[in-house]
Amino acid sequence: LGPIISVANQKGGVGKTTTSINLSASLAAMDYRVLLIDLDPQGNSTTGLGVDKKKIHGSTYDLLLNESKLEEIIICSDFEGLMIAPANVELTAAEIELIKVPKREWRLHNSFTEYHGEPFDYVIIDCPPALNLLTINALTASDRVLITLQAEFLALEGMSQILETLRRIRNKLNPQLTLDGILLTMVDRRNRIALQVEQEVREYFGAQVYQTVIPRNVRLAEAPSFGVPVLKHDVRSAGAQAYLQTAAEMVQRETALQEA
Amino acid sequence: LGPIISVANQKGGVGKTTTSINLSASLAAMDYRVLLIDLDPQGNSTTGLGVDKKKIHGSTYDLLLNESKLEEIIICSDFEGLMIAPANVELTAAEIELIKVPKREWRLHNSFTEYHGEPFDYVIIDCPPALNLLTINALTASDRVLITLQAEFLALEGMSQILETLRRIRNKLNPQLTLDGILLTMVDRRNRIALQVEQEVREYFGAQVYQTVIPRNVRLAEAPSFGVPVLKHDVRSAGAQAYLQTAAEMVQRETALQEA
Ligand SMILES: Nc1ncnc2c1ncn2[C@@H]1O[C@H](COP(=O)(O)OP(=O)(O)OP(=O)(O)O)[C@@H](O)[C@H]1O
Ligand SMILES: Nc1ncnc2c1ncn2[C@@H]1O[C@H](COP(=O)(O)OP(=O)(O)OP(=O)(O)O)[C@@H](O)[C@H]1O
Ligand SMILES: [Mg+2]
Ligand SMILES: [Mg+2]
Repeated sequence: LGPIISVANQKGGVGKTTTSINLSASLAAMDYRVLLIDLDPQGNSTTGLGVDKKKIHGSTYDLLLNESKLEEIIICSDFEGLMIAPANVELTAAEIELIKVPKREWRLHNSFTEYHGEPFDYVIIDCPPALNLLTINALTASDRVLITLQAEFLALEGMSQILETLRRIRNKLNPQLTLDGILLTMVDRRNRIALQVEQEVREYFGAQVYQTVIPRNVRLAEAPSFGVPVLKHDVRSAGAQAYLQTAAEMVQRETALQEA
Repeated sequence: LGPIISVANQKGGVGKTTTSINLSASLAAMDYRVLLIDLDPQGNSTTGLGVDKKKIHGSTYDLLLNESKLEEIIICSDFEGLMIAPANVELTAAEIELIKVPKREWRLHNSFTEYHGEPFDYVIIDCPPALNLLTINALTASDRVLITLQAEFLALEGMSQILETLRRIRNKLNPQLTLDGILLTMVDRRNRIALQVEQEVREYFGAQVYQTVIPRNVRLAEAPSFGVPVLKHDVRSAGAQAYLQTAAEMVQRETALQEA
């Protein structure tokens, strides 16, 4: 399995699912083989890729609690090169049921180490809006974390909490976990707050902030209702172009790191 | 204590905090005494009312886990008639710590029944974006639930989960819990999806949907950065007027119910 990247932020509605789906599809469009893991009980990544939650024979709940193998639950999406480990509402119960399980933070990590299916160049994990055992499982299993940050005051306020959680995970559970970067989402440059947030974030976090910014773009909100990534819904849209650029920047940041 | 109303939806970023703060302030502006309970570890309602989370001497965490009394943690906001039970990041640990506690779903309910402080006409509870033990505590302690629904496809998808949870809470924990209503938020009527969602919701839920709709309005996103409700930030704005109207409609719906 290639680099495992969690898309996380406990603040709700900041573009985690939209980024997980469209970044994954953009990487697949660049001919990488990508696996998207839906770890949110809402199952928005699953629906957003057109998968019927009632027809799946296995889900990420089974991975964490029923000893299912990753190769048993992975299914194809309609988008070439992109596979998904789907989620459904059963995952809501996982939080309480995991408490009693030994090594409960390592369940997802272990399912990756025991994986013997086809290789993937990238694994992207869509996290729920909480710093709970599901998100902790994702962070413990990941190489990198991508934080999606909505350009709003309340979202900026939550940054200290997610960064504190990363510090704790790195100390106790996963020393090689690094920050992949911070991606600004739903940015409407006509809005004073958005400009202010972008400026503050770039001053404070510097090169950790992606140059690419995702604009507020109605095509991104429409695409999930058709069950397709925005690349299929409207590839010329500002939203689609921004995610293609984000994927290219992610790959370029990796190469720059390796050469450093 | 007057009617206890939870503002809930497991979908993130759908206006729960914005509604909790501005509905509470609007009811206070109508000369009702209002208590706002922040039950989200992000503490956005606490910050949105200008309270410094580091300076509070008690929080809703202490209510659920340290046997503190409600009257010990309630503090004044700058807005006349509006008090708040603040939250801080300690609440993140409450989920896991509550599991071992007997009658863990009843902690908030019990703190309301043991309350002997000044009377309130309304209690509003701001819930986190999850169907976890914090939200279950809120629903078990409530008379009514207000569901804020963002006019977007992914948010509509999540309605079945929250309605299923309400059914279960009503059966097992709180038989008198009723749906106060569904409030459409962040509605941009120029956007095709928003019109479609509004039409579908009104067809399906009928009179349970508030006539008042909250428009997307930048003043609502600005107000928390000044630590005040939008009524104080810009009372003439479309956002402020919509929440004043929502408060009036809530009171009117109550009166209509009582006469029925
Ligand atoms: N750049 C954008 N422009 C316009 N709409 C967007 C954009 N990004 C996301 N959206 C819409 O905003 C809403 C929230 O986005 P999304 O569901 O991806 O956030 P999330 O962080 O995954 O939410 P949750 O915390 O509930 O998991 C969705 O309805 C989505 O379609
Ligand atoms: N009607 C509106 N117009 C414009 N911006 C809004 C509106 N309502 C909320 N917002 C902004 O959208 C963001 C999400 O709203 P809010 O934080 O109230 O949602 P929430 O459901 O409480 O989120 P969470 O799930 O993280 O608790 C915030 O930045 C808020 O300021
Ligand atoms: Mg999501
Ligand atoms: Mg909130």
